[in-house]
Formats: sequence, structure tokens, C-alpha cells
Amino acid sequence: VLQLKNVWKLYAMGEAPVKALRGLDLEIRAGEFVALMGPSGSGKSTLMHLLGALDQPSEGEVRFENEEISRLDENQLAELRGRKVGFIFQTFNLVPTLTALENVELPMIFQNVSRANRRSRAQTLLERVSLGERLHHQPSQLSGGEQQRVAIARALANHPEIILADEPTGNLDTESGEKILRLLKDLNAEGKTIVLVTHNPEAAAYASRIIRLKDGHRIEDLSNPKI
Amino acid sequence: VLQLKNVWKLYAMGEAPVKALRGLDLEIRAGEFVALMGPSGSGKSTLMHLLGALDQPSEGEVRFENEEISRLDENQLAELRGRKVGFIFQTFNLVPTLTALENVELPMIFQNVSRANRRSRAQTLLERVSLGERLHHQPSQLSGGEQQRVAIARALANHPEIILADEPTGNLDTESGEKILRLLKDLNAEGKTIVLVTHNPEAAAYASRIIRLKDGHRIEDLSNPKI
Ligand SMILES: Nc1ncnc2c1ncn2[C@@H]1O[C@H](COP(=O)(O)OP(=O)(O)OP(=O)(O)O)[C@@H](O)[C@H]1O
Ligand SMILES: Nc1ncnc2c1ncn2[C@@H]1O[C@H](COP(=O)(O)OP(=O)(O)OP(=O)(O)O)[C@@H](O)[C@H]1O
Ligand SMILES: [Mg+2]
Ligand SMILES: [Mg+2]
Repeated sequence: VLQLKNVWKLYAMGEAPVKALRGLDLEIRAGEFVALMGPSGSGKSTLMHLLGALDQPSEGEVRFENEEISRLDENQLAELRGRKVGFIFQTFNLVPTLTALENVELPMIFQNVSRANRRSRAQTLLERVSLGERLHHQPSQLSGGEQQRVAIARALANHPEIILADEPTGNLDTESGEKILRLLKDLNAEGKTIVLVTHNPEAAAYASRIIRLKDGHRIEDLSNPKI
Repeated sequence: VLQLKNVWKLYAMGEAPVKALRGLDLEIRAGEFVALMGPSGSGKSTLMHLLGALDQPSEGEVRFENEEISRLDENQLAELRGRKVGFIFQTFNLVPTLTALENVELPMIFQNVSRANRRSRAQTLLERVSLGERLHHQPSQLSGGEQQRVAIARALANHPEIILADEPTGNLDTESGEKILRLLKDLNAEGKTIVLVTHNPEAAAYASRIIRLKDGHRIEDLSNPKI
């Protein structure tokens, strides 16, 4: 469902561009649970932004359900993302002026979900990540791990088929983190495709496949022996 | 050097205030290396902001080197913090329009360090956290873990006696994280006082004392048997 062929991503920086991804080939099939690991700066978030059609490659092809994303315009990309992809950003990217509840409702407004349905689904999702008592807090009125959990709830709002989670447990204690990983595992059991960036080998153990990046290259791609 | 007596911190929220800290008593002596742990939302960052005199308690006393911070005005607090405290924020709080180098130089400008000294110290610190090749990147041109490392380098700029690190390794791979923890351990060996918030028991093992919070209470306070 997600395919990369000879993908390069360069960031222009003065004289020497940063080569964040160097000729990456990758295929992720529907229903897989993939963990993406690698050192800080190795290209994981860059790869996630391409997989989520949030960014275009500098070279090479990115195919999303067989459609090449470089052939789609921004409206088509936004429509595809809104319906099919749930993105949990490494830096949360919550809307600072909206409450937790409103942040989770926002993606559903774009999919024309009725107000009553939106509100009840947002509350259910926030309770599922143990934030039932923080519905009316804005991001600045929440702890780091609480903001992260709002970002997780928001990503699940439209029942996406593909969930791209960029380090979703970095700010959570072990118990809260395991609760999120079990939630992702349950969604995968329902057939959702999951790509999880993590630095924590215990989190990666929830996946059935572990891909390792280094300096923009894929240096390892193994099925998880523990599964 | 840092003392709390019956400290409460309430956040006003509609009808029912959030009681983030409830009657906390705590003493941290000069030169200690303390790890602060506890579930997401248990009050760790709130406590760190009080220890760093970035915020005032709702009730109770916070003493910084025997001075009660509620008796100091904002200028005196800023002066105290600028000279004595290095703060690594959970959400980095880098200045988005400045490069990595300029972000690390900024605290030294307030302490009237000469331009040449500022520049060379900032570069030395960024090289020490393996960012020598990213000096001229702005935060939006850096990965999550790279931004975190800029925030760490910045906190050390003025040779602070007290380092308050709120989850400094959350976005780092194991190797980069261990490098930072060893750096903090070295600074502690030089006599610096360190308070490290972490969710990772392996990071907490670097400390000589582990304090656990739950719902705004201190529920455990043990010297680390492994040390
Ligand atoms: N400005 C605020 N207004 C209202 N409530 C707040 C505010 N800041 C924090 N809180 C609440 O106070 C509680 C403690 O927050 P704090 O940031 O200290 O937690 P924490 O232990 O650092 O959590 P984490 O591990 O997730 O970072 C949280 O439940 C949070 O919702
Ligand atoms: N907009 C940009 N402009 C210039 N360089 C960038 C930009 N975004 C990222 N980079 C660089 O590209 C490299 C890859 O960044 P990326 O965010 O993909 O890393 P990462 O693997 O997610 O790291 P982390 O684990 O620290 O989050 C980094 O070295 C970073 O400095
Ligand atoms: Mg990243
Ligand atoms: Mg916190």
C-alpha cells in the first residue's frame, strides 16, 4: 500500500544540501505493523512525512495505494490524507487555541461528521487515552505526555486505514506508553497498517517487522522474531 | 540548595482547579544528582518550574540557596536563573528564528560574555552533543532529537551550578541518550547539582537519588542502591 522507489530527499542548506534520504527502496503492505528505528538525524521523520504524503521526494517515486503522490495536486493529497491516514507528529502539532476535545474533533469537521457524532467520538478517544478529565484543557494547560496523548487520539479520529506514529511514547511513563502500544496493536489486529518510529526496543517489539535507518539508508529490515 | 516546604501548585480551570502539587516537602542539597520519576501528569514539570524559579507556588515556600523565591521580584529571579540555573525544557523552547549556534549563544549575551568567547563556547558545546555539522540550522531544519540536543547545549552555556533537565533523552536513540547522561554525570562529578526528570529507569540509574511523584505527592524518595 506504501511504496518507495529510489527515493532521495535533500534539504537545501547554503552550499551543501542535507541528504536526509539516499536512494531508498521500501514496500509496506496493507495490514503490516512496522517499527522504524535508527539514530537521531537518520531520516525517520523525513521518511514518515513522505509516507504520509505530507512532503514530496526530491527524486524517486512514492506510491500511496499505487498512486504516485508526485502526480497528485495538494487538494487531492489533502483529501487522501484526511480520509486514509492518521499522523501522530513527533512534536504533537496541536492547535494551541483549541481544547483537547476540539483538537480531536478538528479532522472530523473536514470529513463532514455531524457535530453530535464528532463530539462523542472525540470524548471516547480521549477517555481511551486516559484524558477524560482534561477535555477542556488547551495544550498549554496540559503536561507533555498529555499533549502527546491528545495527538494520538486526534490521529485516530477518522478511523484511518494507515497510522503513522512518530515516537508516540517518548513523553510517556512505561504504563501509559504500554497502553498506547496495546491500542496500536489492537488497531493492527483490525487490519490497520501501522508504521511506528521509536527509539525504544521494547516498543519496537510490538511490531512484526523492524526497519533500521542510518544516514538516510535502510541498513536493516527484519521480521520480528519475537512475534 | 533547593528547598520546598508544604508547596501547593493549583492551576485555575473553570470550577475545579487542578491540584498539580499537593503539600510537597523536599530538600535537594548542593552536588546531588536526583532523578524525578512518575506517571504522565503527576506534577514533575510543575515541580521543575518551581525549582528553577520559573513559577511561583500557590502556597508554601520555595527556597533557592536559602532565599525565598516569593520574596524576589522578576528581575532578581531572572538574574538568579541566568547565572545559576541551566534549564532543559521538555518541549525544548528554542527560538525558532535563530540558528542552533545563536540559540546556544543567547544566554551568554545576557551575561555579557564577549562575542568571540560566546561563539567559541557555543560551538564547543554543540560539538560535544554531536551537532558540529548543524550549527547554522534553525530549529525547523533540525530533527526532534537534534533540537533536544541544542536545548541541552544551551542549558550548559553559562556553566550553571544547577541543571534542571526535563526528560532530556525522550527523543534520542539509546547511544545519543547515553552520551547525554554521561555528560550530566561528568558535570555532577564537577560538583553541579542535577535534577533529571525521566520516564526511563535506565536513565534514572545514573542518579544517586530517585524521587517518585504521583498525583502531586512525593510517594517515594530513595538513594539509588546501584550507585
Ligand atoms: N497551565 C495549566 N493549566 C491547567 N492545568 C495544568 C497546567 N499545566 C499543567 N496542568 C495539569 O497539571 C498536571 C501536572 O502537569 P505536569 O506538566 O507537571 O505533569 P508531568 O508530570 O510533567 O507530566 P508528563 O510526564 O506528561 O510531562 C497535569 O495533569 C496537567 O494537566
Ligand atoms: N527542513 C530541513 N532543512 C535542513 N535539514 C533538515 C530539515 N529537516 C531535517 N533536516 C536534517 O535532515 C536529517 C534527518 O532529519 P529527520 O527529522 O528525518 O531525522 P530523525 O531520524 O527523525 O531524527 P530524530 O530521531 O532526532 O527525530 C537531520 O540531520 C536534520 O538535521
Ligand atoms: Mg524524528
Ligand atoms: Mg512533564
